[in-house]
Amino acid sequence: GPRILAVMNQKGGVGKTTTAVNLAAGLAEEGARVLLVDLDPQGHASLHLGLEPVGSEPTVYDVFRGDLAVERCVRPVERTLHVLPANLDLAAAELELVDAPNRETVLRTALTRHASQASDDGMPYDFILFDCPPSLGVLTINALVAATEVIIPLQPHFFALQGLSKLFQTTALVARRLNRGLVVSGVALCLYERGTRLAADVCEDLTAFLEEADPSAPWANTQIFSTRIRRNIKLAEAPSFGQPIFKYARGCAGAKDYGALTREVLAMGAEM
Amino acid sequence: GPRILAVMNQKGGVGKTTTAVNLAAGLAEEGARVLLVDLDPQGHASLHLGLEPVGSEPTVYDVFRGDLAVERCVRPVERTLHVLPANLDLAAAELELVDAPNRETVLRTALTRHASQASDDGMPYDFILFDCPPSLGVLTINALVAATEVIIPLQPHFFALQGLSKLFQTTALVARRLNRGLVVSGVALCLYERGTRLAADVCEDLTAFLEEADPSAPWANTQIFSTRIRRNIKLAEAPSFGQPIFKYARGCAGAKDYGALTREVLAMGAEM
Ligand SMILES: Nc1ncnc2c1ncn2[C@@H]1O[C@H](COP(=O)(O)OP(=O)(O)OP(=O)(O)O)[C@@H](O)[C@H]1O
Ligand SMILES: Nc1ncnc2c1ncn2[C@@H]1O[C@H](COP(=O)(O)OP(=O)(O)OP(=O)(O)O)[C@@H](O)[C@H]1O
Ligand SMILES: [Mg+2]
Ligand SMILES: [Mg+2]
Repeated sequence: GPRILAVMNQKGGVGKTTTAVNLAAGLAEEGARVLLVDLDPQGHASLHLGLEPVGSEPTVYDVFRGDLAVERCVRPVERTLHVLPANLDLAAAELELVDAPNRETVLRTALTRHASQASDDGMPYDFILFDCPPSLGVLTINALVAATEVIIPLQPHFFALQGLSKLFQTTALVARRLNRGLVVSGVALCLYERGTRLAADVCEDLTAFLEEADPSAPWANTQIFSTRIRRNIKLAEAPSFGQPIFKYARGCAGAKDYGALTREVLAMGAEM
Repeated sequence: GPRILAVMNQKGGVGKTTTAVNLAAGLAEEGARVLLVDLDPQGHASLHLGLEPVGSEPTVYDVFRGDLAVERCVRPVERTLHVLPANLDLAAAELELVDAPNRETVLRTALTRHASQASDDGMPYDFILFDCPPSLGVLTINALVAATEVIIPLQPHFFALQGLSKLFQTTALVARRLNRGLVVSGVALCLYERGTRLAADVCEDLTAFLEEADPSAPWANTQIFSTRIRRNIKLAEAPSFGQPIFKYARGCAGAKDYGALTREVLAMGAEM
């Protein structure tokens, strides 16, 4: 089946959306059939690819409500890059799901149905990516339950590891109770300031932290991607044009970095 | 009475803590008596000034519970810079306050009591600053209810203005129902990348946005501080030494910028 990647970190502004969007686009450029699911009521991943669903246009909220099937809500932005968009309506889902008995498995159920249907008459995906909001709430939990792997964008600043413990704790809980086999496949160092002591120190601390992992933990084999995503203003400009970096500024450092990260993610799959 | 500044933005990682800490320290250097209240369960402002309360050490959580008075929980880090620290215990307050009848005014009540007591036998403050968490939840609402002014750190990137509308909406609601006279005194452009088109464009959009304000809105007279806080790795290193920028690297660009911002904030007070 498809590799299903939850791009998550409860810390705000660390590069989740930039990574989810550009990794999805990079994988599509390499020939994979990709679905990007926007799970943030802020809708940044959708906006980043030129989608701003309004009024009665379908969004992932309709999927969470059980009103519409996934294929009714998906929008193609490229032939092999599809987006299941979000807008502020999704904020209501967090409240509505609180009392639902199956609140953590709604997304997985919807995607499973879509997969069984798509193999008959549609396009099954090779990759599904979730752009998670900056929280460990029910939307992120749905992503962890539906995913096969977790990718963690991390800005190598002082507070980065503090959030990581809590993130791992949540991942372990979901893995144990709802999704055996969930692994944290990689940490992507984002907004990387080369040549700084701080980035090097945090990277060292992260390496040590991962080395101490229990062999049965979901992060026992987590790799730190060798590609560092450097700070590059083009990456911050691309969303205002509704384009992935490869369309907006193909030759820039940001495109090179996300291209390299894409190839690392693909190579990982060969070993799985 | 003191000027009470809520440093807030629900967007994560935009410079709230860096601004709250260095503005508080800057004001103390200029001779003001300052209290910095950490309202984030992540406790970053506290850590930034070398405080990591553990076990039974008092924190702002004890104030929210009504168990301890403000003065029992405050820690001096300099003679005229005091901190009311936070740690992860504060996360419980968000849940516990949900059903409390006075849940939005707990902080204001506690600070009012402290002020009336301090003027007899202690140190009344000239400035009280709140470092808000990245959310519009009950902790931030308490800050808005207790504050006289709001300062908004903003990273001039594409999504910055989207969050601002929601922030202003919340501020207007609190002002109308719980805190008449609350104003948004200023927006501080943080993590500013000079010479980039993006920063200039967002700044232009922000200026236009503010000019269209209703004359009765809390942001009718909001100024954009002329000081831009430039990106400077020293500002990201200082928290790992538990020091404000003026102690860690007095001559660096980050210290110059926060010094300049401090003087702008003081000058504002002269006009109030
Ligand atoms: N490598 C980079 N270089 C320059 N700017 C970047 C880079 N990565 C991300 N940005 C910019 O930094 C900001 C935060 O990035 P992004 O939105 O991807 O983070 P996020 O983790 O998804 O945030 P949120 O928690 O709000 O969802 C955005 O304005 C983005 O355009
Ligand atoms: N001008 C700057 N130059 C370089 N690094 C900075 C600057 N301002 C803040 N930082 C760093 O960027 C990160 C985010 O800043 P900060 O913690 O102040 O944001 P925040 O809005 O308080 O985040 P949160 O939403 O998590 O509370 C921190 O690691 C901080 O040290
Ligand atoms: Mg995002
Ligand atoms: Mg903060």
